[in-house]
Amino acid sequence: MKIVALSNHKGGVGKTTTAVNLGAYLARAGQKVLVLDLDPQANATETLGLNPEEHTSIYETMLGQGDISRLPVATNLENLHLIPANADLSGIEVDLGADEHRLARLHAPLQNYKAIAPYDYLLIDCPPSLGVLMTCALAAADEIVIPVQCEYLSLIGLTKMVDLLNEIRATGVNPGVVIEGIVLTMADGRTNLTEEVINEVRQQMNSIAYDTVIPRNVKLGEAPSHGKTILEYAPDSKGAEAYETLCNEFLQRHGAV
Amino acid sequence: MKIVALSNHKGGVGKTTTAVNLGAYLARAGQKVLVLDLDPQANATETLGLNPEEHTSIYETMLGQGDISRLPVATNLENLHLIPANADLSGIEVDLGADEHRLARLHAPLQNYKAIAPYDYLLIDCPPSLGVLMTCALAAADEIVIPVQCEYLSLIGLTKMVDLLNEIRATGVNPGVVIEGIVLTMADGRTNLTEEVINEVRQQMNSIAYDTVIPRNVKLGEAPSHGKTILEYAPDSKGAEAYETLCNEFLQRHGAV
Ligand SMILES: Nc1ncnc2c1ncn2[C@@H]1O[C@H](COP(=O)(O)OP(=O)(O)OP(=O)(O)O)[C@@H](O)[C@H]1O
Ligand SMILES: Nc1ncnc2c1ncn2[C@@H]1O[C@H](COP(=O)(O)OP(=O)(O)OP(=O)(O)O)[C@@H](O)[C@H]1O
Ligand SMILES: [Mg+2]
Ligand SMILES: [Mg+2]
Repeated sequence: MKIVALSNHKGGVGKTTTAVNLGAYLARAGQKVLVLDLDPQANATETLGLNPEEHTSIYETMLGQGDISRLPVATNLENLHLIPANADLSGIEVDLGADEHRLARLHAPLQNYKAIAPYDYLLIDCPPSLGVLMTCALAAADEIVIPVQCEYLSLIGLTKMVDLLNEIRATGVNPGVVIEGIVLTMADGRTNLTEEVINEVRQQMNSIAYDTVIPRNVKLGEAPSHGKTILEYAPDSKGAEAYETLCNEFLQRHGAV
Repeated sequence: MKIVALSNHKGGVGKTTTAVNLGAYLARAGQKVLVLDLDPQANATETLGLNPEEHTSIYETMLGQGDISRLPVATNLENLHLIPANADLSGIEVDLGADEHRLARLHAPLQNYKAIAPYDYLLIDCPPSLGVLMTCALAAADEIVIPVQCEYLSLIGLTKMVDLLNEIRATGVNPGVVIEGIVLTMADGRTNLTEEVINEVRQQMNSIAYDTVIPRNVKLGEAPSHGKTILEYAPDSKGAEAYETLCNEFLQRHGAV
């Protein structure tokens, strides 16, 4: 099982939308996918049609209690399971804030689970922050995919993500973690701003930026209100096509095609 | 000095854009405005044309050191000053995480400063999170303005904000804090999703939702890359007009006209 964190401390860049919809197309392609909702907002949980209040989150596991293999629940899509989030997760920042081993709190259980997990990919949807939950995700992942909105403020956050990852690597908890890719999201073909951001990202990070660019498409914003992925809600939309293309590119990069 | 926090744990909803541009128009209307950048991303600092690395943030003040009245720096706009952010701020989550008096760490110095501060309004730009920085801001503010993007995932975050505020009030640190207003942002007049979210917010929260709705306008996304507010960058744009109207409505609500 490959652990991939969708992470960017900048808010509203498409982390949840990418985790859920990339997950959906990977599942349709026959991959076994587990999404871990690590955001107390529980947006991935709601988007996949589940009620956060009714489920157990990864919270207890990170405090050393509970058995992670009992947490995954089925979604409406075959091959796509979820470890839900709920409001308890926001307690992690305080509960683990002063814990010097906090970086291992997600890494250790996930490493143990890897050996028995029936999944090909684990996609972690991270909250927008520089706090404990996000750093634990970076310390637990094999690779990071960074969604970057085609906006200036999102672009300047990229260098901070690279610095943060170098810090995590230096702690020795997860020295092998790499940035696997950068996905440009919410591209509006009519504006120069979008072109400028895409050009800048391709210049700074070309070897890891995905060729697939996700366009701004209202269907992607509507789908969560129906508790559906774009695959179920509007499979013929431009948003769906883009995530399908992204999925194919992701599989190619992971040698699965 | 009235302390107003721009807060919403949902990311990318327009907190920074509203803090900076509402601040700019209030300053142009002759109000003395101080923006406090409480986000380690330091987006408000960059948008106002300053370099985060070169300045002292509120970090030391929250740890009980330093004198807050030495922190404000001038911006390019008369009547608009800033307490910058820098990367040190992200240390607050860990440094104050286990401190049982953490909710008073911003409240106390700001209350003391209120008596001598030469400003009419202090606008706090909050990070997207449920962590220590955000809760300290809610505990320090007189009133909260919540930007809500015209998207479903932003709408469902609203009830969490209301719950969080009730929790803060119950701690007794800041029993008088209220939600002063909700500002709808990034409205795209061509989509039903925008209309549905606006209708839902007006139904749920009509007495506090602002009449002014901020449209999606690329100039608002371009301005930060030039280190300018919309007032300086594109004063005739739809984005500028909307923030000017919001400023007038804000002043009316605060009995200043
Ligand atoms: N390509 C797109 N086109 C249109 N809307 C989009 C697109 N991608 C995401 N959205 C919408 O934009 C908003 C932000 O996206 P999303 O919530 O996935 O970002 P995020 O990075 O997970 O946010 P947070 O930082 O709060 O976790 C959501 O309302 C989502 O539905
Ligand atoms: N009305 C608007 N029209 C177009 N773009 C906008 C508008 N308001 C904000 N933006 C852009 O959308 C992005 C998100 O806005 P902003 O950064 O202000 O949100 P935020 O809530 O402060 O985000 P964070 O949660 O990361 O702090 C930014 O790139 C900003 O320039
Ligand atoms: Mg999200
Ligand atoms: Mg911001």
